[in-house]
Amino acid sequence: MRRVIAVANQKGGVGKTTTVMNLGAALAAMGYRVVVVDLDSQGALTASFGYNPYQVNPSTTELLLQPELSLGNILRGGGERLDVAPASAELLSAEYRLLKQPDRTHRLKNAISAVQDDFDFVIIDTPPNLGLLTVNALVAAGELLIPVKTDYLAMRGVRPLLESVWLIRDKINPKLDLLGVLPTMHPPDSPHAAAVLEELRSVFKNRLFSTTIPMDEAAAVAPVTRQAVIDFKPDSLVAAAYRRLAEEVSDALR
Amino acid sequence: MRRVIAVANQKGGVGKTTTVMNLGAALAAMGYRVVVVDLDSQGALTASFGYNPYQVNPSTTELLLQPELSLGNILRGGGERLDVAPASAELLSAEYRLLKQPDRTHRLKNAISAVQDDFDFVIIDTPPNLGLLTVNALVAAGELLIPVKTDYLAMRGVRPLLESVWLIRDKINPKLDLLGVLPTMHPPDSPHAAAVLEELRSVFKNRLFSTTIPMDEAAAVAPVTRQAVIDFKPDSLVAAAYRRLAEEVSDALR
Ligand SMILES: Nc1ncnc2c1ncn2[C@@H]1O[C@H](COP(=O)(O)OP(=O)(O)OP(=O)(O)O)[C@@H](O)[C@H]1O
Ligand SMILES: Nc1ncnc2c1ncn2[C@@H]1O[C@H](COP(=O)(O)OP(=O)(O)OP(=O)(O)O)[C@@H](O)[C@H]1O
Ligand SMILES: [Mg+2]
Ligand SMILES: [Mg+2]
Repeated sequence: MRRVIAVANQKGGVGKTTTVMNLGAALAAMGYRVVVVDLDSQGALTASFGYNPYQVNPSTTELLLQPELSLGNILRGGGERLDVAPASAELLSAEYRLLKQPDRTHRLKNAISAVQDDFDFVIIDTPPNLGLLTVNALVAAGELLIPVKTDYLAMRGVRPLLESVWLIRDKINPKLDLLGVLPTMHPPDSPHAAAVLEELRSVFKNRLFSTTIPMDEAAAVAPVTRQAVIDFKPDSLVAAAYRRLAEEVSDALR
Repeated sequence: MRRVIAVANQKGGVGKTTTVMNLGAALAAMGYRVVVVDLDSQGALTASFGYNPYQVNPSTTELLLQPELSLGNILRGGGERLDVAPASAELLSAEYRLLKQPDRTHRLKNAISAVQDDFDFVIIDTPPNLGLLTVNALVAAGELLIPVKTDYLAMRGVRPLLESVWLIRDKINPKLDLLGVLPTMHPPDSPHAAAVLEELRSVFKNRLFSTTIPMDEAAAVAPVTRQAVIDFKPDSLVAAAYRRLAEEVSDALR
């Protein structure tokens, strides 16, 4: 299989971290070997697995700044068949230090290539901007998954994101494909959200996942328990949705 | 009065833009003269007033790159006693171009100082990161308002934000004060959210606004209509909450 998936959207709070955590855990539960990579200096993914972004070392900061390190050198346990490449808070200053490096956009890609045969999926969480860290994810990835909360302000950000992505595809990474747009945090009883979902469906057609991730408190509570919601509350609506998403992703990339 | 308020939180999707829009509109409705400033290249605040971040010129991009411009030169109408300093999509590249300038952290402060006497409040929306644009807002401001969605991942970001803020206060802007932490997007029936709110109350004490902004679909729909929610649906729970917030802010700064 050997797929590298970037999960990105410069709009904040749309469920990027939650999707990386739970898609990763659900694919691992299906039997795949998965690595999730945290490229956000806030370290929400790292903290959701119980690691401390203020102490963890080595992290993706060292991975990006020290070309002799490979992804395998920084992995931590995340569950059965699931490993985590944690972020440290210093990742922010790493971004500035990388600006002067000629291979600044390819650091992550090079770090992953050495171990890619050991895993079926590498899934990368990104910060809410299109800076150098997110560009590293888009250069390293073969697939892009875009979570979009079903509301107007989140929807308006997708077109500019895709414009930047096609630029990266034309100039640096011709292999990058849109895996799909994922509706997230969808409230069950909101006419506005339903209208946004319809709009996404008519614009993205078969590029919109058939799975919609519902708004479900269990998703917000799970990180407190250091578990993916598919383990914390397996019978919740959101857990079922992420399991369906994992099926869709595995079928699409077979 | 003449207050400059930065609304900031590097965590994405916590209600920064919604708070700037509605606090601004509610203070204008109370009779104050207000300017809201958009420093996010996504231009959510700009679009919420009906302006197009891909076409608007001059914008905060020109304001930051051309020191001879002052805030007054770029203002657009936003309603009675309410003006908008719109953002353009180029703001992102402006951030890189500013890096080399010696006065890069003070550009906004200098642009505002020329017109500060003409307005009672200047309220600044920031992107979901602590980059140079947000630093400009924190240097220009006398007050900081931090919106925090009442969930675990949003809560964990407040301490690192405050650490960066106190650094800016010590090194660059000794006048910067914490106006308050504002609980936002609070669902009425979630034990988790209620627990987070309690935690915020015990940590921030009188620095937590007594107003809590409820989760209310009207807030997500209002930007589609190019209106603040206090005008779009004045009898909604969220409109009432933002009116109460405006009272609290005006009382605190009298
Ligand atoms: N399906 C859901 N139902 C309810 N809450 C959710 C759901 N998905 C995510 N959340 C909560 O909403 C908040 C935003 O989600 P998350 O942090 O995953 O978004 P993000 O896009 O990674 O944010 P950022 O842009 O800050 O990185 C989190 O507190 C999360 O726990
Ligand atoms: N009280 C509320 N109830 C329901 N929805 C809300 C509320 N406040 C904001 N929203 C919606 O939630 C989303 C996030 O809010 P908003 O865009 O204001 O956050 P932000 O912090 O500015 O995000 P970003 O980090 O991307 O700049 C928006 O779609 C907004 O319409
Ligand atoms: Mg995240
Ligand atoms: Mg915003």
